[in-house]
Amino acid sequence: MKLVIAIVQDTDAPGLTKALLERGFQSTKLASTGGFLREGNTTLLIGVEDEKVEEVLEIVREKCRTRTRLVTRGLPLSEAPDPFLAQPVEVQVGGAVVFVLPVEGFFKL
Amino acid sequence: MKLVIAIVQDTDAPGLTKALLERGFQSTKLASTGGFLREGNTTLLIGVEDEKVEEVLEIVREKCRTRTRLVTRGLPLSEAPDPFLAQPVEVQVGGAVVFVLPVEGFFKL
Amino acid sequence: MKLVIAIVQDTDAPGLTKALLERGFQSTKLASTGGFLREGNTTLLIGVEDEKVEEVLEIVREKCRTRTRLVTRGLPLSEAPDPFLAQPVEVQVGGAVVFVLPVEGFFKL
Ligand SMILES: Nc1ncnc2c1ncn2[C@@H]1O[C@@H]2COP(=O)(O)O[C@H]3[C@@H](O)[C@H](n4cnc5c(N)ncnc54)O[C@@H]3COP(=O)(O)O[C@H]2[C@H]1O
Ligand SMILES: Nc1ncnc2c1ncn2[C@@H]1O[C@@H]2COP(=O)(O)O[C@H]3[C@@H](O)[C@H](n4cnc5c(N)ncnc54)O[C@@H]3COP(=O)(O)O[C@H]2[C@H]1O
Ligand SMILES: Nc1ncnc2c1ncn2[C@@H]1O[C@@H]2COP(=O)(O)O[C@H]3[C@@H](O)[C@H](n4cnc5c(N)ncnc54)O[C@@H]3COP(=O)(O)O[C@H]2[C@H]1O
Repeated sequence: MKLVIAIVQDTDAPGLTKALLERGFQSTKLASTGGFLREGNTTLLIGVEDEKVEEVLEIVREKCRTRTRLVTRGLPLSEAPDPFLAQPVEVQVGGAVVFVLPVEGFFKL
Repeated sequence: MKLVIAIVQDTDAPGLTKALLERGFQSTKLASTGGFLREGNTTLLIGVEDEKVEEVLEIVREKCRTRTRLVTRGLPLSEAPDPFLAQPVEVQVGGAVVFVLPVEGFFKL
Repeated sequence: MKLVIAIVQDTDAPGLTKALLERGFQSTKLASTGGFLREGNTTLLIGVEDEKVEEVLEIVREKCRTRTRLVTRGLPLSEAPDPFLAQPVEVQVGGAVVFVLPVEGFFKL
């Protein structure tokens, strides 16, 4: 058993959860906020048998789109040497950021 | 130190947190949502000394009840070959789903 | 890659996230609730390269303050042998409670 933690955009979360269910994968959704854009996003907890992790990553890859966001907020001070950067900047927000964690015990109590 | 992640029903969360406190276990509560029922549930983070994990699992077992929920929502398409399944279906929602994760470092800063 | 889970007070969260960004560390914020005080706090997920964990802990140490809270709620029953304890009690709430978890896989999909 591994714990897959997938941070995805809110728009992709319902489609991803549905696709996971259709292939027999259970999940739990946590509302979250991105550190940089400070916008809402979704953190999914997905407990998966070891040999099925690849399949779950494939579903995440299929269902989560990279999008471009315009940010007027400047970059963090240390990276914004030039006032020009206060203009809208294009930022690519990835499809998904995924951590796969080892699990020592899994129980249904 | 292990990190116990317990996904429990909202009804059981206050009694569980209180029972943990009474036995000296600290916890942090996250509001969450089940992937299938799409109803609110509770995800508890419980950092526990290795030798106390069994005791925490025992408390979770005591305080969390399995309940039956009626769901009118059909099963995921691939598992609902028969229109009859659009009728209310009984679904058992477990007492608790628990992951025990290894912890490499624990700090109180 | 390690996953740093830092439970901090709401007041410290914005300053901590900003300081992390300025040093090139991304993070995801989850709204959470303390088991004892039952007050809102913040759980930050910070995926960090192994050799940078120390630096992240240092930033957390700098940005998170220990504070004293007055609690009128008695201690858990088993620890409150004396009715006197129903009076306001001073409780120290730490700067941060931090777990460092091993990560087997990190993907940007
Ligand atoms: N200092 C900076 N300068 C310029 N652009 C910056 C930046 N920091 C972030 N970005 C860009 O902004 C996007 C959104 O970041 P945010 O922190 O809101 O939302 C993030 C955050 O919630 C989470 N995340 C990413 N890496 C993480 C990590 N190492 N640990 C924890 N959460 C992470 O995944 C979301 C999407 O991340 P992703 O990398 O795809 O997309 C990021 C990245 O392309
Ligand atoms: N495809 C399906 N067909 C028929 N019935 C289905 C189903 N998927 C789930 N169920 C049933 O519905 C209950 C509630 O699932 P839900 O996803 O809302 O709420 C779940 C979810 O939030 C979490 N969970 C369970 N397994 C998980 C996993 N492997 N990874 C992450 N979260 C999990 O624990 C909650 C309770 O799970 P539990 O298994 O006790 O109870 C489940 C299960 O009995
Ligand atoms: N039984 C008890 N009797 C007397 N005082 C008690 C107590 N339980 C907790 N406290 C005190 O109350 C503060 C706030 O606890 P709370 O559970 O609301 O908020 C906690 C909780 O959300 C989280 N936390 C701490 N240890 C944890 C653990 N092992 N697992 C999961 N979360 C933990 O970090 C927050 C801050 O914890 P911190 O230890 O710095 O600060 C704690 C502690 O000093």
